[in-house]
Amino acid sequence: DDQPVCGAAITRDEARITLIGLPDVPGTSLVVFDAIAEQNVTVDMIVQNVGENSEADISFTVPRNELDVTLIAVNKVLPSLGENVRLTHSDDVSKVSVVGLGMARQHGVANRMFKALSDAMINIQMITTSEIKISVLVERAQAMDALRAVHRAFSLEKVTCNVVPT
Amino acid sequence: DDQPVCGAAITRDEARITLIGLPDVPGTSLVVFDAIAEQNVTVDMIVQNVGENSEADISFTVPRNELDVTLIAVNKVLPSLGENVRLTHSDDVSKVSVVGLGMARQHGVANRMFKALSDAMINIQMITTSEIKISVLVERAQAMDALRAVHRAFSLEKVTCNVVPT
Ligand SMILES: C[C@@H](O)[C@H](N)C(=O)O
Ligand SMILES: C[C@@H](O)[C@H](N)C(=O)O
Repeated sequence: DDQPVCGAAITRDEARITLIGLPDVPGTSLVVFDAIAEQNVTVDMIVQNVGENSEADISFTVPRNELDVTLIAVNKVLPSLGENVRLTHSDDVSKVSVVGLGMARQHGVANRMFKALSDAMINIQMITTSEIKISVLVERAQAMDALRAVHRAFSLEKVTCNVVPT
Repeated sequence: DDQPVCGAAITRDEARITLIGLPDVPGTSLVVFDAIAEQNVTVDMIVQNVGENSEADISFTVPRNELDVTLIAVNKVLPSLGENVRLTHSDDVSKVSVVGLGMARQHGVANRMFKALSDAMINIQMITTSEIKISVLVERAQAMDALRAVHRAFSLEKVTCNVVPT
């Protein structure tokens, strides 16, 4: 399987919420996601990078049409999360992903994706990976260019997936 | 399928590298990952959260025994990434994941995982998700407790996966 990527996918209408300066202690992420679960919001990507000075940032994406209800739910618990915690959001983002069972064994799949996006002058806002999938968040206006760029980079007109690239 | 999670997995011996203050412009992530690809390092998790003030942080994990060769490769390109860029790392981390095809349709799977880790007083250092998998990075000393906690939370003694929880 010299073709590590078999498909690419796009989720056009996403919105992102970011909580900055969360206390980096056990239980904090539960408070955030309990507030959202009560609203029956469908969370897509969840990203947390390592924090510094005992604070961490968590971002997550939801369908664009669920942004308002999510902001209401999160703003309610914001005071209980800590006095330094800030919230930012954007409803102008899309997720672009590449999928492939062969990814875990091959070096450089991420490189090929990042090169495709770099050559197309597309800025990567968020990255999240699993063994069979790499997803990036980009500005919605650049999403179709991003999808076309990765499609070309992995010659996906010639390949099909037996993994559903959701 | 009222059982959204069918399995849990642990990667005990991981190391984490974080680049802080990267220029948040197209092409930056390519420079980082090109440097690593040359060394044939097996990158596992890649996490980038949204940046602020045109800077972003990227973390990635590698097998613990590949940390040294990775640090040498990244340190070589550090100057070309920008004068504010800092590098931190840890070789004391493990990845704990839950896997399940039903996750995408069910609300609150992340909550159940976060609750299990919170009740066990385990601090989450990094989070990355896909439609069928949630992975967290924890301190190695807490990794087995984390795995047991999620195993109990999702009653995994009664369930098996038809998705390989790598
Ligand atoms: C920031 C948040 O993830 C925290 N570390 C927790 O465990 O809940
Ligand atoms: C930070 C890095 O991801 C940058 N935004 C890029 O596109 O390469």
